[in-house]
Amino acid sequence: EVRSIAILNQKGGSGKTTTAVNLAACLGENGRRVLVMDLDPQASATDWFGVENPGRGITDIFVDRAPLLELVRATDVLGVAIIPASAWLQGAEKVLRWEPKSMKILGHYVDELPQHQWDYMLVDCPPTLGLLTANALIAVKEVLIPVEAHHLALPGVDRVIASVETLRAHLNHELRVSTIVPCRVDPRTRHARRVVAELRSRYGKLVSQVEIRENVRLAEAPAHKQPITLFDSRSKGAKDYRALASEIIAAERPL
Amino acid sequence: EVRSIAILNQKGGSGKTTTAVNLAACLGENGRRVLVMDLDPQASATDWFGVENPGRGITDIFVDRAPLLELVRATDVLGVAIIPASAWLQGAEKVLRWEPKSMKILGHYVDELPQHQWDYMLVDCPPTLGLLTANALIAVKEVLIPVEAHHLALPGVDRVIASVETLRAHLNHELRVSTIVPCRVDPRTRHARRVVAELRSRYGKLVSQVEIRENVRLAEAPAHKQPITLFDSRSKGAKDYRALASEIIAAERPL
Ligand SMILES: Nc1ncnc2c1ncn2[C@@H]1O[C@H](COP(=O)(O)OP(=O)(O)OP(=O)(O)O)[C@@H](O)[C@H]1O
Ligand SMILES: Nc1ncnc2c1ncn2[C@@H]1O[C@H](COP(=O)(O)OP(=O)(O)OP(=O)(O)O)[C@@H](O)[C@H]1O
Ligand SMILES: [Mg+2]
Ligand SMILES: [Mg+2]
Repeated sequence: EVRSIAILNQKGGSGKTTTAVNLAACLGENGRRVLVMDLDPQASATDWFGVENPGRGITDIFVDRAPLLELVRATDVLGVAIIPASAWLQGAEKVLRWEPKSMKILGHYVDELPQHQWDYMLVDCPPTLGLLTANALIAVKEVLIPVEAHHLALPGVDRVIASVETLRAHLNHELRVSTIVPCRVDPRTRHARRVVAELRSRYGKLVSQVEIRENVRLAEAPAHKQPITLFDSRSKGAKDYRALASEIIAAERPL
Repeated sequence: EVRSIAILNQKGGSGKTTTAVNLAACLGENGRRVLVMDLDPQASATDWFGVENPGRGITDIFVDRAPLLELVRATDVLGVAIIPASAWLQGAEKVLRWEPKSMKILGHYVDELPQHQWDYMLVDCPPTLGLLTANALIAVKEVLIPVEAHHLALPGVDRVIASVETLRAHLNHELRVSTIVPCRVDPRTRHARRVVAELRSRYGKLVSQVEIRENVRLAEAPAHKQPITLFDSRSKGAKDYRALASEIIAAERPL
């Protein structure tokens, strides 16, 4: 069965896309087959994988009802495929109305995907708690919350957890937050260490052991259209995301 | 007449809130009276100014049609007042429909504000190009776009400019992008310098002379509920935002 994880935080710049792309690559290095679903009209993950001409990408399932399988694109990254996003997604949020059936569209299509083709599905969400994000939360079973190690990022975590809880109660009983990942941790600053300590004290075991350190190589990698594992395999960024992938794999349920 | 500026970028974590709060404080130091309007359901600017119990804040104009003046709160910061946001704003985006009249609500209320009470109105926007942001763009005359000095931030600038142009053409002929501000510039990295050079080559005079450098004091200030001018007046963050304020004041039209 596919392990489906939404990467979610309405706080902007928390490291969602950087985590989606690099965690996917590290899981792929470990022999896992990963489907990345880009649900953000900004299409940062799509650009990062160098997808040319995504057309309307995943917008098609909201507008034309195309099957997801037809939208899957290969990438140059071992084990990783992508369902691209595009700016057209912005329009999907405008035409859909806020009602349960609009929130369940993605879930229907995800349920029709062949279960044996991928081990992981990672959904990169936009920085909102809007309709696209709601669709992600109904389509997946787990939520990974990346959190920038800064004070302004702290209140948003409770808000995500509350949204997850609301959706779990009413529309997706299997949904749970599985990991909170401290990101962009600048180990030289007391501020970052304090924020991470605050996360650990507040959320306990939900917080990953691994912390993703601030590393400019992670910011440079997108310009080269490569995940960190290919762009700079020895960087701190690569080490940290590999360690995160190991931690996530260790949480896989035995068959 | 109030100089009204929307601080906008749908790319998350580009420095919108950090710019709204600290630019307001620096303008206030210069004897300008500044009204900050927090239009983000995350209410980061509201929290930063230490506003207790904002209630529904600015949501009231979308839902109950309360006059803006009744929502204004004083702050401890010289020259600065705030119209707070709250998580209720999330609900406003759900109930409003995407049509011109829903996009003009904020503008009507802003037009009714007393013109002599403030010199500047800065609107802190959420990381979206949704209904709240559209309301901001119809209510103001200028747009300031903060841009993080990283590759992933680059495509978003064109998207903001295109949205501004669409709104200018159809719904607000006075609207224009007045400044693009490079933010979180880490001067030690070539990457940041390259991204800033790319911004200058692409957008020319729209890009501010001043670049806001990465400075952990700016990330710490919100925890102390103080703008950088009060939290650490000698920091690079304070110097850079003061320089930005001077540049913005220099662009004021003579009476
Ligand atoms: N560990 C890191 N070290 C250095 N830079 C990083 C790191 N993680 C992310 N970044 C950079 O920080 C910025 C924000 O990261 P990213 O775009 O992944 O966040 P996001 O949550 O997806 O943003 P959005 O809310 O806009 O979707 C990007 O410019 C990215 O390159
Ligand atoms: N020049 C800077 N130096 C250090 N940290 C900064 C700087 N500017 C912003 N930050 C930090 O970067 C993060 C993102 O900044 P900020 O919240 O202002 O961006 P934003 O565009 O308002 O985000 P959102 O899209 O969520 O509204 C915050 O944690 C903030 O404290
Ligand atoms: Mg992203
Ligand atoms: Mg903000």
